[in-house]
Amino acid sequence: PSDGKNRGLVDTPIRNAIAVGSGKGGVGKSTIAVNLAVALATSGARVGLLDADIYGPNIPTMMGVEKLPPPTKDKLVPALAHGVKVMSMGFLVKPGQPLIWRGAMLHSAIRQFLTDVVWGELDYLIIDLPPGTGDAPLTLAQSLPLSGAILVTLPQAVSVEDASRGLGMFEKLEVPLLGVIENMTGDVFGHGGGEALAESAGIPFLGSVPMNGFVRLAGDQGQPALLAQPDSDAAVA
Amino acid sequence: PSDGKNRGLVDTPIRNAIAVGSGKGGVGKSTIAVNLAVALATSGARVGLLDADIYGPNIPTMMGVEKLPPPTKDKLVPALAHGVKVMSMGFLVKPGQPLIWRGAMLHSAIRQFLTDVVWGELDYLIIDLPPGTGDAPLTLAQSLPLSGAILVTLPQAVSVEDASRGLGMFEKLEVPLLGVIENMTGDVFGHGGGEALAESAGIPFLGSVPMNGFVRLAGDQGQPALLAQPDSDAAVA
Ligand SMILES: Nc1ncnc2c1ncn2[C@@H]1O[C@H](COP(=O)(O)OP(=O)(O)O)[C@@H](O)[C@H]1O
Ligand SMILES: Nc1ncnc2c1ncn2[C@@H]1O[C@H](COP(=O)(O)OP(=O)(O)O)[C@@H](O)[C@H]1O
Repeated sequence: PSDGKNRGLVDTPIRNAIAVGSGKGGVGKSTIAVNLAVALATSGARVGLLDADIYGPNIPTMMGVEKLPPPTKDKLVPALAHGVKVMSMGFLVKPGQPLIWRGAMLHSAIRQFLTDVVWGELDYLIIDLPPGTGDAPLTLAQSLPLSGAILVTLPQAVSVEDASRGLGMFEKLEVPLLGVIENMTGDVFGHGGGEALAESAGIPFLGSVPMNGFVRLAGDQGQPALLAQPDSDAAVA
Repeated sequence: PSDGKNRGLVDTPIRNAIAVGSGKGGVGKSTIAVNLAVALATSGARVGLLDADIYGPNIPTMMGVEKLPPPTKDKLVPALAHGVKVMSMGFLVKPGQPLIWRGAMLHSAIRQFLTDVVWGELDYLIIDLPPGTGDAPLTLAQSLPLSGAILVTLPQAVSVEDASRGLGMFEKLEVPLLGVIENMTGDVFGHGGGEALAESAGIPFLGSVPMNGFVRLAGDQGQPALLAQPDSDAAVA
């Protein structure tokens, strides 16, 4: 693109940018990103949460916040929920409104979420990635020095298959891998797939979160699981 | 693109092309597409199954087939499994190999799956869509007269939120909606969300499939649930 704005690293006062990704959809990326952001904010850090899933922005629902504050003259102001600054395409389109955009539009939307939002100084920016290994993660890795990525997977074979593609992508983009979280362990999806993936790739296994109806309910109601039941084993992981 | 190949409707002997989509990932699109294709083939129809999820191609695993037959001089030949012709990016890349492609590459890969594969005469082509409302469904709808789309959702709020974006996309692209299937009903994800979506959109509710560990196992082992336990309520839906 000729305007020069679309290429290269953006200049933002963010100390650590951490991507939460997978490869497969519906494995709990948004749930883990929301709980991680809230846990970091509760411990006193200045935290932002960016929903980079432009086609399926669920973060506003999971954080229980519907609207953005009024913008400044030329920038968007993130919403504030549970002590975390939040930005998502979900705030900018009507509920149920599909964004039937090709990849190039995705690229510029993500750049604008980094350059045209008043994030202020942040200790952490947690980025909820969409499923797949396409435009969104590629644009992010080229725009921001990602300090690390967390890989989320379900334990069963097809999820681990896609998670290993996500892992391969982070390696190719030279993003350090912080570790693997195995989610929804239990009778239906089994357990152990995520741990085996971490071992075979030589990266830390950060633990597993059992399948728990309460986690799902917390996401639907916008009250992150961590806050509602601090001691439950799902929250601790 | 200047070569003219990339635009407009392709000319293929396919009587009905049916897309299985959602909006959200991990809701069971591949599982429903596989079982639908096998059910149609078992009833005697000539059926193809196209895995349009280029970034997360799980169809080969779920159909228990790893390799393609040798190509002809200039076209790919689909694999044959359970009486269904199958084509997927999963056959063309090494396991765990990520495709870090921008949208434009996705567009041409999907076009080639329609023009450069020896499908032969088909009564049905079942197309497993990726999550989201981006390049893949857009390219398909512009390349092939889709006779209909089936929307798959989990019953909980965040899934229904993304499914309604998928629904909005099909309406915008003027693809007739055959109905909604609600998957993984039970204690964790609840039930009723899919039925309510179908009712509010005025489209048929095709039924619900309970959360059932056996369905997951069948997918991991490449033996579609329908074949292994024909009478189970999951297969009937
Ligand atoms: N451990 C868990 N137990 C039960 N439900 C879960 C768990 N983790 C996530 N969920 C639910 O599963 C659904 C998918 O999770 P989500 O975070 O949206 O995944 P992704 O971001 O990968 O698409 C959501 O409804 C969420 O509340
Ligand atoms: N009714 C069900 N009960 C239990 N597991 C299911 C059910 N439907 C699908 N699954 C499993 O859930 C996972 C996600 O399903 P998949 O078909 O890959 O979804 P999508 O194509 O939407 O990403 C797979 O491991 C699949 O075997």
